[in-house]
Amino acid sequence: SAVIIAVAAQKGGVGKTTTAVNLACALVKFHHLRVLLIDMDPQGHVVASLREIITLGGLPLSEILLSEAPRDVYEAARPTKIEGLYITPADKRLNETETLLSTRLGREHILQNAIKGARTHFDVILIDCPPNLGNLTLNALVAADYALVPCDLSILAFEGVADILRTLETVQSRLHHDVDLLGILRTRVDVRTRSLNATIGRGLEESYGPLLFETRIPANSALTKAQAVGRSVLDYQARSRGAAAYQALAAEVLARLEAE
Amino acid sequence: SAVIIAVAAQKGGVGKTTTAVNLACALVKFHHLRVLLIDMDPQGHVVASLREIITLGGLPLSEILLSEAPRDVYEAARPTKIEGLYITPADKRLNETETLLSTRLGREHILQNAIKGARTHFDVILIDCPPNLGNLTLNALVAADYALVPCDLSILAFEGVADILRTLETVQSRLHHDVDLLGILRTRVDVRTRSLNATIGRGLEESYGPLLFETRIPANSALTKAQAVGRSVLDYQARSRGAAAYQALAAEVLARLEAE
Ligand SMILES: Nc1ncnc2c1ncn2[C@@H]1O[C@H](COP(=O)(O)OP(=O)(O)OP(=O)(O)O)[C@@H](O)[C@H]1O
Ligand SMILES: Nc1ncnc2c1ncn2[C@@H]1O[C@H](COP(=O)(O)OP(=O)(O)OP(=O)(O)O)[C@@H](O)[C@H]1O
Ligand SMILES: [Mg+2]
Ligand SMILES: [Mg+2]
Repeated sequence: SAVIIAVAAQKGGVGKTTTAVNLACALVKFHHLRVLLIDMDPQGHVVASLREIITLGGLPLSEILLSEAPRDVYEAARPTKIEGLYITPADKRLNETETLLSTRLGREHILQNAIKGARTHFDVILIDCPPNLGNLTLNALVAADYALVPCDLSILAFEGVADILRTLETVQSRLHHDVDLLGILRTRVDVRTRSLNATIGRGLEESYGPLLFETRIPANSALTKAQAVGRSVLDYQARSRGAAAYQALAAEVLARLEAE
Repeated sequence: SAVIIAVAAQKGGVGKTTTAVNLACALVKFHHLRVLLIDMDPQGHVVASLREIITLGGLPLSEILLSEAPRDVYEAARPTKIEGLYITPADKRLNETETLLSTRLGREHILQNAIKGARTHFDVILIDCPPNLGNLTLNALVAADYALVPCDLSILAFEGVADILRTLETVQSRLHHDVDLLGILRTRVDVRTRSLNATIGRGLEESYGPLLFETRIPANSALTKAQAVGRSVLDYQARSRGAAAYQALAAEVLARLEAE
């Protein structure tokens, strides 16, 4: 039965998609796991980031989430050129889905109930979330066993971490769903911005200490270039610092899961 | 009667808030205009970015938007330490407001009808939007005379520009509201990522040519540092490249408005 990890953060542009995509690819490439990458962001950036290796078609995710009859996200999973990596793409109707779910009974549990089949086919399921704490993100958190929270070294991203941790607590206490924080991931770390790194970095350590992953993702143009050509950085520029960092993150994620 | 500019882009982290904040401050500082900065992002990043100069309190924006009786955003405008600069802060209930507005008659026109009073008190009104094209952003676009669209030199931001331009067309054709594109602003331009700048930069020029502002905002740590201390960069580090760029943008914005 797959472990399910939601990659979530309220702040825009902190590297949720970059992390979901490259962590998934690292788990497949270096650990030979079967991984499903679900895109819960209506903007469809997972497919855009991996457009070189995915073939589209098949059932739209929105149809599965809005269906009254029981469906499973596995029905929308697409194979990719990477053996073991599958993607459930976002589709344009996910925007409406965010709104349409608001009036539905148990609106936060829709994905949770549509993921049971997929669990049996994969080792890890990663869910990329949009930059807000709306219905789609809530569904991801309620479907997930863990949340992985990327955070760049900016005051706004730092302050956003508290919001998502509060949301995790509410999911646990009010919806009685046991989703834990797998860790907070420092991203886009630029060696040139020493004072900022020091201030926000220290703030993160003081507030969250052991919750922080040891692995930090450096600012590395290989990551943006890989996204521009539609491939994972592990494919496109395997010897880059970005590739090395996501390889290290994959190992650290598995170690943390092992310890749980 | 104030000119109203919505600062909007679907992509997260492209510099909407940084632009709304520093453009507002440049218009006040160098052109002595009366400027109102409205925060339509539930995350309240405008106040976070200027927390050093704002005094909170007063009516919450959500109350004005959800009120059945006619209200005006001017009732929620707060003075700042900068003479001529006022801020209507976001509040926590804006998240609910996004949802609650969905069922309301004429849900895209709420802000438009609540901004008429404010128009008479200011020269320019800037509206910071969340990273999506939901009800809050739609309200900003329908209240606005112009949209200013920041875009960093990444494939996802570039592809997002087409979406917002399509949304502007729909607002014009379906809602019969005349909101024009003031321009597309290249942001976070890093001299070190030459090939990316070239590719995406060329893509922007080929697709949008004259719609692009001449001014490009460079990647400059002064902008992040200013945000971290809660002041505008024009205050905090007036001689930085970031400050110079937003000063140039203010002049270019006024020139374009003049030409209209
Ligand atoms: N470590 C890094 N080094 C360099 N560029 C990066 C890094 N991480 C992310 N980026 C770039 O920053 C931009 C934002 O990253 P990404 O889209 O993954 O963030 P996000 O949190 O998913 O954004 P959104 O909130 O819009 O979903 C992208 O252009 C991406 O290529
Ligand atoms: N030109 C720049 N140089 C350096 N840092 C910048 C620049 N523009 C923005 N930033 C930083 O990048 C991050 C994202 O910027 P900002 O929050 O303004 O974007 P946004 O589009 O408003 O994001 P969101 O989608 O979350 O609302 C912030 O930490 C900001 O300080
Ligand atoms: Mg994303
Ligand atoms: Mg913002």
